[in-house]
Amino acid sequence: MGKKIAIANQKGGVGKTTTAVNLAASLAVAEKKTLLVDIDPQGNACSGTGIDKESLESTLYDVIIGDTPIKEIIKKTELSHLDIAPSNADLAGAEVELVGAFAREGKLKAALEEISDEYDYIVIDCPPSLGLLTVNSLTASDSVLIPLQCEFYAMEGLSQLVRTVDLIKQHLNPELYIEGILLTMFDKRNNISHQVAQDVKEHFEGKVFKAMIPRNVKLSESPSFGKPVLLYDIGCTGASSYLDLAKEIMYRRD
Amino acid sequence: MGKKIAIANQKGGVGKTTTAVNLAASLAVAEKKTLLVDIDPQGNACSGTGIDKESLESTLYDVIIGDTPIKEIIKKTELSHLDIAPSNADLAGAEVELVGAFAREGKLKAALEEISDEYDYIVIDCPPSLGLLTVNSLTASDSVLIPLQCEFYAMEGLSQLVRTVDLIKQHLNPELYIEGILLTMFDKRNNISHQVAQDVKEHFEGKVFKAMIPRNVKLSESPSFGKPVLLYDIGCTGASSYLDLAKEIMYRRD
Ligand SMILES: Nc1ncnc2c1ncn2[C@@H]1O[C@H](COP(=O)(O)OP(=O)(O)OP(=O)(O)O)[C@@H](O)[C@H]1O
Ligand SMILES: Nc1ncnc2c1ncn2[C@@H]1O[C@H](COP(=O)(O)OP(=O)(O)OP(=O)(O)O)[C@@H](O)[C@H]1O
Ligand SMILES: [Mg+2]
Ligand SMILES: [Mg+2]
Repeated sequence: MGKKIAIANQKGGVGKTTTAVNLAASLAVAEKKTLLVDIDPQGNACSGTGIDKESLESTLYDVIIGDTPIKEIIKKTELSHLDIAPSNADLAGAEVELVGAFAREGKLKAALEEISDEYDYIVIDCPPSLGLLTVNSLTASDSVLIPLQCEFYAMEGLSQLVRTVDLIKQHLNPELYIEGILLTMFDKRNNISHQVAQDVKEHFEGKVFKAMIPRNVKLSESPSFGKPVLLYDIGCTGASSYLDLAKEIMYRRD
Repeated sequence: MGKKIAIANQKGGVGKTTTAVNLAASLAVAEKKTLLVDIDPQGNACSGTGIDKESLESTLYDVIIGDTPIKEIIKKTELSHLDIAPSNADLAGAEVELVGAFAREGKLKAALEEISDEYDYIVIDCPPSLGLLTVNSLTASDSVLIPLQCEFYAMEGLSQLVRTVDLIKQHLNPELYIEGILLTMFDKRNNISHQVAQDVKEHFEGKVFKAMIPRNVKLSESPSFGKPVLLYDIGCTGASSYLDLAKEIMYRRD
């Protein structure tokens, strides 16, 4: 059974997609068979791995709302051990369509059961909300990784997210736990970065990853080339910090 | 009749709240009576203007889902010409509750009609999605201001947003137009910033504001003091660029 990790935070722009793409790529270069699931209608994880969203015949929309088996939508990427289950703007309608559906929170979980033995890790990139797409992801996952941008507004949403994870654990997925909180876009020149890092380590003792992602321009350039950062510039701090994160997660399992 | 401007973009973290708070504050110091409407369940615009979200008796949730008149939830801020209609996490349930409601897209428009003569400007801070809360805001507004972070992923979502604005214009609000595209977090040291700025000016000729918001640490520090940036550090480039934006919008009107 592959380990399923949801990358979630309702605050926007905190580095969910950057984390999902680069963690999945780092696990893949460590020869772990990895599936990246893009359940965000923006489809940024697709473009970050070089998939052309406009040319897709079927997407996660067809799996969640229709009855397409997830196997049929999975695409290969440039990395041999990394596959992706893609999305595009079609998925935007899914949240409203799911509201009246039967067992609406469990659609993704059911879809992933068919293929989870074929992967060591399944990484799910969530949209910036706590709606039904994120609820589906938390219901389908073993754990949730919370990227936290080192900014004031990002700190505000953390307790709401932790409350939502507890609710999902009580009613939909008793096994769910917090894999960890990942500090992102840390800028050692800014006071705010140091304040947020200190606050989080105090309030969530033991839950914060040792790996910390610095603000690094290569991380924002690599998606424009359709590549995870380790294929764009393996020597930069952005690439090494995500490799460190992957190691930390793999060591926990073995 | 006050001019109503929605600040919208489904991409997360592009500077919607920072723009809503600082544009509203800049209009208020120019002695324009301004209402800031926070329709994002994260309630960041509240904390950015010093409002304590946890102590609120009623919020925009009670206006949209219940029948509370918006007048009853409006709070004063530190600036004499700036009021705010606040939100907190209660609003998160509104999207699902609205799905089956009668005239669900027009709830905010109806609520604002009662008070729009009392203000010169009404600025609406939207959540990072194209769901019913953002649709309500676009239906209630005269125009939409699109903050665009100078990053690759942010460019991707722009055409989807413009399509949504067109749909709203066709079916719900024929008067709606694009007030402009505002470049945010522009970093002159990064190639990506220059590339995005050039691309947008080519594709959306005449729609891009002359005012451009630079990446400026004061803009990310001021919310932690509950103040718009012009009350935190009036001399910084963050403050002057939002004052420029307010002037550009006011001159169009007069
Ligand atoms: N460590 C970093 N250093 C520099 N830029 C970064 C870093 N992490 C992410 N970025 C950039 O910041 C922006 C926001 O990151 P990203 O899109 O991954 O966040 P997100 O949480 O997935 O956003 P959304 O809420 O819209 O899904 C992107 O343009 C990305 O390229
Ligand atoms: N020009 C700027 N320079 C530096 N930091 C900025 C700037 N604009 C915004 N920020 C910071 O970047 C982060 C994202 O901005 P903000 O929260 O306003 O975006 P948003 O679009 O409202 O996000 P969401 O999608 O979650 O609603 C915030 O922490 C904010 O303080
Ligand atoms: Mg994302
Ligand atoms: Mg915001």
